[in-house]
Amino acid sequence: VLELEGVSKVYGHGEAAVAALDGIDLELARGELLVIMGPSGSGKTTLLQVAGALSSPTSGTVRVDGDRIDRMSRREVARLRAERIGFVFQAFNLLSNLSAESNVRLPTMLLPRRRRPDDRRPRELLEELGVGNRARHRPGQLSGGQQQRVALARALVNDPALILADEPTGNLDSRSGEQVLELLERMARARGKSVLIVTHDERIAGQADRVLWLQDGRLGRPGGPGGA
Amino acid sequence: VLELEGVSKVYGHGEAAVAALDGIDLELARGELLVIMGPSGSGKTTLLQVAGALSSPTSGTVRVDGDRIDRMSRREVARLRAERIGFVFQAFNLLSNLSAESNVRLPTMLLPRRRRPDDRRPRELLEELGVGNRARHRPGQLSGGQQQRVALARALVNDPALILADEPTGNLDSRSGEQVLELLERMARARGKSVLIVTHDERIAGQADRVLWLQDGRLGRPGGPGGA
Ligand SMILES: Nc1ncnc2c1ncn2[C@@H]1O[C@H](COP(=O)(O)OP(=O)(O)OP(=O)(O)O)[C@@H](O)[C@H]1O
Ligand SMILES: Nc1ncnc2c1ncn2[C@@H]1O[C@H](COP(=O)(O)OP(=O)(O)OP(=O)(O)O)[C@@H](O)[C@H]1O
Ligand SMILES: [Mg+2]
Ligand SMILES: [Mg+2]
Repeated sequence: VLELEGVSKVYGHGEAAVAALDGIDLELARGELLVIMGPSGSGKTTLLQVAGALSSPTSGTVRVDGDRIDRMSRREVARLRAERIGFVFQAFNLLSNLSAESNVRLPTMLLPRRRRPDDRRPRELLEELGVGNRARHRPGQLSGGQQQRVALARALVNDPALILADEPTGNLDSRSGEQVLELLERMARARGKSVLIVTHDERIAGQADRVLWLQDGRLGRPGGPGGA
Repeated sequence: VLELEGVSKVYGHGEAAVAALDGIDLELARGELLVIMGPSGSGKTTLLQVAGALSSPTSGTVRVDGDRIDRMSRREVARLRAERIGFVFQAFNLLSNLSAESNVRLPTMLLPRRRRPDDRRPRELLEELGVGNRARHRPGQLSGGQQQRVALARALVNDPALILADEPTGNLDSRSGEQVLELLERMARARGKSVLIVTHDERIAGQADRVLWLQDGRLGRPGGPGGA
């Protein structure tokens, strides 16, 4: 479902250049839950942005369902992101002037009418994540963890095949964090989604099919810094 | 240094009313590190905003160094926040068009010239937090955890007597999280600051002088939901 080959990402040039990703090879199958962990600044967010077609790699290729992203037209990339990828941002990126429910409903407007989910779907997802009673609040009226769960609901509403989640439990207590993880697990096991989570939360690692370690833009086996 | 008495905070009215805080009594002494934990939505951020004079309670009183905040003029409150309180926001609240170093330096401009810290202080704090090599980057060019550490540096730059930190390690791996905690501990033990941390991170609780549990806007002893 997702394939990265020789992916590198360099920010800036000359002396100020930062190699955020350095030769990444990665494959993610249907129904698989992959967790990538690593220190702050190791490239986790960058990896997810490249995987989700939000950012172009400096070199290497990204394929979703076998199609190379760099060979797609702008319009095809937009459709890919609207229909096949669900993205949970580290900073949530909710629209502050819309209610939680409207924020979750927004991506459904990008689908052709016949393919839109049921009108109750946004509400159902919010309830499943324990924030159903905040559906009419705007993000500024929500706690950090409530906003995080609204962002997850929004990522799931179009029933995407590929779910990319950046620190989905960073603002949650153990119990809410478990609920989020159970939902993501169900997406992989029961619904056949491919789920890629980047996180610092070691508890999440315990539930994954596979755990990889990212350090200084390079991918390896867990074992801590310098490790495998 | 900080005293809350009978503090309540209600958002909205009538049916939509949310009691974010409900009768909070709290005292924090010099050199003390207090950690408050609780589920998402329990009122941690609200508690910190009221303690830091960013938000007025619906009832009850807040005192800093014995002075009632509600009896201060706008100007006195502004001085209090600039000179005596350092606040780390859950969402960082950095200015996107300024470099990390400029973001950290900004609060120093609010002090009378003779009381401003050394011109190198912003850089030193960033280095102490492991982000010295990102001093010239803007927030948009920083990882989540790097932004979080810049926000902490900014809260500390005016050497405030009271430090209020909202989830200061939420975006950090264990190692960076430990560094942050060590720094906050030193502020309390070695420098006599009063430090109030709200968090989900149980590792932090281990280092505190005192740990309290917040649930549905009420404060108690840890013991989990319904606990103690
Ligand atoms: N402006 C507002 N209007 C209405 N309700 C609000 C507003 N701000 C916060 N709330 C509600 O008050 C409650 C407490 O919010 P608060 O942000 O203090 O929680 P928190 O403990 O910090 O949560 P988290 O751990 O998720 O950050 C939440 O249920 C939230 O929805
Ligand atoms: N636009 C940019 N320009 C320059 N450097 C950047 C830019 N964006 C990110 N970086 C750098 O690239 C590196 C990787 O950033 P990234 O956000 O992917 O890290 P991360 O693993 O997600 O960190 P965290 O766990 O703190 O969120 C960091 O050192 C960061 O400073
Ligand atoms: Mg990140
Ligand atoms: Mg909060």
